Amino acid sequence: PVRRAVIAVANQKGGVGKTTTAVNLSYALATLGLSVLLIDSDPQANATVHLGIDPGEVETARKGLYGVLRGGSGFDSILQPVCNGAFTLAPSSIGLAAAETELVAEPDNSLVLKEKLADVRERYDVVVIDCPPNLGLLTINALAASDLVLIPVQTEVFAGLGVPLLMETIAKIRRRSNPSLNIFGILPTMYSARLTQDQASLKEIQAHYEGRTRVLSVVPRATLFAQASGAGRPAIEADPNSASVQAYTDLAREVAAHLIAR
Amino acid sequence: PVRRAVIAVANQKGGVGKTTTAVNLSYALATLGLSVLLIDSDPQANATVHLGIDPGEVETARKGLYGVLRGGSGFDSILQPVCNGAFTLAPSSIGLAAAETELVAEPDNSLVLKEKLADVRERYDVVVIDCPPNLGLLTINALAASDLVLIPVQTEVFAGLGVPLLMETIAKIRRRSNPSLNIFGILPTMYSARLTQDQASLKEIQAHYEGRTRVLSVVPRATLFAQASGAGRPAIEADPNSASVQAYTDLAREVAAHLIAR
Ligand SMILES: Nc1ncnc2c1ncn2[C@@H]1O[C@H](COP(=O)(O)OP(=O)(O)OP(=O)(O)O)[C@@H](O)[C@H]1O
Ligand SMILES: Nc1ncnc2c1ncn2[C@@H]1O[C@H](COP(=O)(O)OP(=O)(O)OP(=O)(O)O)[C@@H](O)[C@H]1O
Ligand SMILES: [Mg+2]
Ligand SMILES: [Mg+2]
Repeated sequence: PVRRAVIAVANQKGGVGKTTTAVNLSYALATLGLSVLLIDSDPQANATVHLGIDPGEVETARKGLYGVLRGGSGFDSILQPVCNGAFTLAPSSIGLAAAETELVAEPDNSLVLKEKLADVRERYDVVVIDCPPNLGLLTINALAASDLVLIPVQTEVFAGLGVPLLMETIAKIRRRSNPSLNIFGILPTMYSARLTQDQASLKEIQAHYEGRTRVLSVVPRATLFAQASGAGRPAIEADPNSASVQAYTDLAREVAAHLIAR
Repeated sequence: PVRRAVIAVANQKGGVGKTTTAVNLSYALATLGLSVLLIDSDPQANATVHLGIDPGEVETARKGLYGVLRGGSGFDSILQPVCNGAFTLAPSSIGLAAAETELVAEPDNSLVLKEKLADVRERYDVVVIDCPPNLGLLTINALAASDLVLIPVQTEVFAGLGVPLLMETIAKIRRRSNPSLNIFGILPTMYSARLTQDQASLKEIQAHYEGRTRVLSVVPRATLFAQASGAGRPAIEADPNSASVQAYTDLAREVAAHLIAR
């Protein structure tokens, strides 16, 4: 039987490929036949835009994640099919920014997303959560609601500097509210194979995590990714056979294998 | 006479070149003979690392911006010379993250940085503030303390999506606490001249802001930037004659011209 899992895509550093990973992994898992929910937990709503949905309309209709975390709505009222029904999106909009401060006063404020997600999570084999570039309450809620954390890291000097702090945060949540939280792995992103410094950074990542944490297939830097997001679709949907997206196909297979194995 | 200015380098989107811009602009202005203070207002302390200073040591010594915003220290107690004394850095460390929530309860919580900066700002022709990838209280404090805002934007699809919200935030601060706050300009970053989509995105940026906001010289994508930050120095210090850093030299000249003109 395939067990279910909630996977947070997290790294507080900006622009490392969290959204691109969340969107392409969701689609790749759906292609394998799994039912997938992607939660856009970033007020900047890049995943929502990336899938062709207008966050302005989500905001006007009050059909975004904010309504679920603060407005008393259930997830059912905001879910939308995306990629021709391949998977489901819980979209975000700018109003979600208010949740960061409003949640501060809430009791057990790290567990609000987990509570609301409980209503719908058994419909999905995998729930993927796209996190914002910080370790605020939205990221904390995502981690507290998750079984696994996927950490995209650019193959660049200093790209990994924030990872120890993220791991420390994960360890605290594991000790306090979520004993089953585990790191699925480090995903090297935006790799330019011809650049010496990228090669050196990749070796450093592989050496550093060897034996401690999976280091997953490397996502190459490729123009396909921005082109596809410009067209409101995942790169892997736009060009499934491109070598540029192979790492996301591999990643989905590793996730699926992990779900079957455990 | 050269008037003084405080310039916030802001964009809530992650990884768009804020830190790289803050560091290289500071050095370039210093090379023109101006006295410069760079304030690292990001708990991730990338600017601090970029200039060869260890944020861990800053944290242990409690000599970071957090001490100034929350700990009752003055800026004088944390300032450090960088780039062989070319300019001055007010470093950050991870403890600064606590300021985001602690400042919530503070009266006039958007004006704490401005208040503390008043003690030292007249020593400097230019104060540059590196902001984190969000519109939280640290960014708000930077904007409320500034005369000018510099907005780096990648030449990529969707890169400009967050700019209207940033401009809205700036407009609110201008109406409320800071009537002299102005946008200095949009700085296109990480431009790959050979990529059609970068060319299209750049044209779009130029067309969109034409007549409304300066669009500054384009910063090309170049390996020099990561190499230099890896060596703990600005790219423009490492290789001042490289074509890759010309845009930062131009930017410094535009800022200097603006200071003389107004
Ligand atoms: N492998 C890749 N090759 C080329 N461009 C990429 C790749 N992955 C992502 N990008 C582009 O880089 C930019 C940043 O990626 P993305 O938005 O996924 O990062 P992020 O970590 O979610 O950013 P943020 O911290 O702002 O949420 C986007 O414009 C995206 O299209
Ligand atoms: N022109 C450029 N060419 C190549 N790489 C660049 C360029 N500018 C910046 N970079 C690299 O891109 C990455 C992101 O840049 P930077 O840290 O300056 O962005 P940022 O907006 O400050 O990010 P954050 O939102 O996380 O604070 C860094 O690794 C940096 O070295
Ligand atoms: Mg993102
Ligand atoms: Mg930065």
